[in-house]
Amino acid sequence: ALETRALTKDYLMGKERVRALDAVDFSATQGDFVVINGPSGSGKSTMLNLLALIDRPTSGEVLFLGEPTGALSEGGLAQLRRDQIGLVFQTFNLIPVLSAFENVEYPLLLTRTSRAERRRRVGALLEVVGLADFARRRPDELSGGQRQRVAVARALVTQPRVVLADEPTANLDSATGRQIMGLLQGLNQNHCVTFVVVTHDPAVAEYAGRVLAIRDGRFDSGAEHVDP
Amino acid sequence: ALETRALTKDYLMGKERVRALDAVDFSATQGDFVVINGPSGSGKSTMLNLLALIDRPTSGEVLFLGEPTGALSEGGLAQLRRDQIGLVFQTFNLIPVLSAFENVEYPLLLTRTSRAERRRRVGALLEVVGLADFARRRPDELSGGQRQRVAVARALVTQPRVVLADEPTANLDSATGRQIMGLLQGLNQNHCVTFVVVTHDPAVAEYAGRVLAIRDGRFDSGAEHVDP
Ligand SMILES: Nc1ncnc2c1ncn2[C@@H]1O[C@H](COP(=O)(O)OP(=O)(O)OP(=O)(O)O)[C@@H](O)[C@H]1O
Ligand SMILES: Nc1ncnc2c1ncn2[C@@H]1O[C@H](COP(=O)(O)OP(=O)(O)OP(=O)(O)O)[C@@H](O)[C@H]1O
Ligand SMILES: [Mg+2]
Ligand SMILES: [Mg+2]
Repeated sequence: ALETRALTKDYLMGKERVRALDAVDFSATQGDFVVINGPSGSGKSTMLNLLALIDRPTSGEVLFLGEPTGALSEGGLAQLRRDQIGLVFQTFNLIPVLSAFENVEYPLLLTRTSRAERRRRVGALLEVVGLADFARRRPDELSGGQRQRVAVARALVTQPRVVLADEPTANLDSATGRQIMGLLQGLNQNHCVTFVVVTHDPAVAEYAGRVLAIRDGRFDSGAEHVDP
Repeated sequence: ALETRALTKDYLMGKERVRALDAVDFSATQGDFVVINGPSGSGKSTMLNLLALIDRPTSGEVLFLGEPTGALSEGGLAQLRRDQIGLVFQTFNLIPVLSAFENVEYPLLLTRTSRAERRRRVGALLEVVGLADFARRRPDELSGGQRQRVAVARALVTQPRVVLADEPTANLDSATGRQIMGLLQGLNQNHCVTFVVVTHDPAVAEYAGRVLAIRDGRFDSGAEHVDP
């Protein structure tokens, strides 16, 4: 479903070049549940942003469903992002002037989904992340963990084939975190949704089929382990 | 050092009243290390913001070093916040146009600290949170965990008597999280700094002298435990 070849990302700050990802080869087949962990600053969010097609590599390729994305136009990339990918950002990135309901609904406005169907899906997702009574609240009227759950719901509302989640439980207590992971696991096991989850939380890693360790922009090839 | 009496905070949204904290009695003596945990939305950040004097209660009192803060003017509150309190926000709240160095230095600009002393302190703190080489980076050039560590360094730079930290390790891998907690523990044990730390991370709770559980805006009186 997702593949990278020699994926490299450099940030340039004046004369200094920071190599955030260094020639990374990665692959996930449809229905995989991959967890990526590693130290702060090791390249996890950079990797996820490249997989999510919201950033472009310095060199190397990202292949989505077998197709090299480097060749796509902005419009082609936008369509993939809109229809196939759900992304939970490390800093949530909710729209401050919209309610929780409107934030979750937002990605559907770019698709051909009827208003009734949007309401049904948004309502169901707010329910399943425990925020049914919070639909009208704006982000500044929500706790940190409540905002995080709105971000998770938003990532799922277009029923994407691939969900990329950056620390989806960092601001959640363990019971709420388990509810969220149960939701993701259900989508993975019942609907074959592919997951790539960045996390420091060992409890999250237990849901994974594979765990990859990243350090200084490279995956530890010795560190992968697979649950059969 | 810190005390609350019948502390209550309501948020009003139109006709709806949300009681985020319900008549909370709390106290910490100088040198205490208190951890507060509890479910998402249970009132932890609300409690911390009231203790930090950046929000005012609906009813009840916050006493700082024995003095009721409700009677203080805005100027009096500002002085306490500036001189006595260090606060790590759940969402960091770094200033985007300033570098990491300038963000950490910022609270000192409101005090009578010489430029040389500011440079010494900021340099030492960036070093001890592992960001010595990142001084010139702006927040958008830092990873999530790097921003979190800048926020921690900033909370400590005025050498406050009381440090209030909202999820200070949520975005950190466990090794970096332990470094940060070691730093806080050192300040607590060697300099008698009082800590109130909100966290979901069980590893953080191990550094505490007391752990309090909060639920629906109230502390579980049965849940407190003390390490002698
Ligand atoms: N401005 C506001 N208006 C209305 N309700 C609010 C507002 N701010 C917070 N709340 C509500 O107050 C309750 C307590 O919020 P608080 O941020 O203290 O929770 P928390 O324990 O820190 O949660 P988390 O672990 O998710 O960070 C939550 O239910 C939240 O929705
Ligand atoms: N715009 C930028 N300019 C320069 N360097 C950057 C920029 N963005 C990120 N970096 C650097 O790239 C490296 C990788 O960052 P990334 O955000 O991918 O790390 P991460 O593994 O997600 O870390 P964390 O666990 O702290 O969230 C870090 O050292 C970071 O400082
Ligand atoms: Mg990150
Ligand atoms: Mg909070």
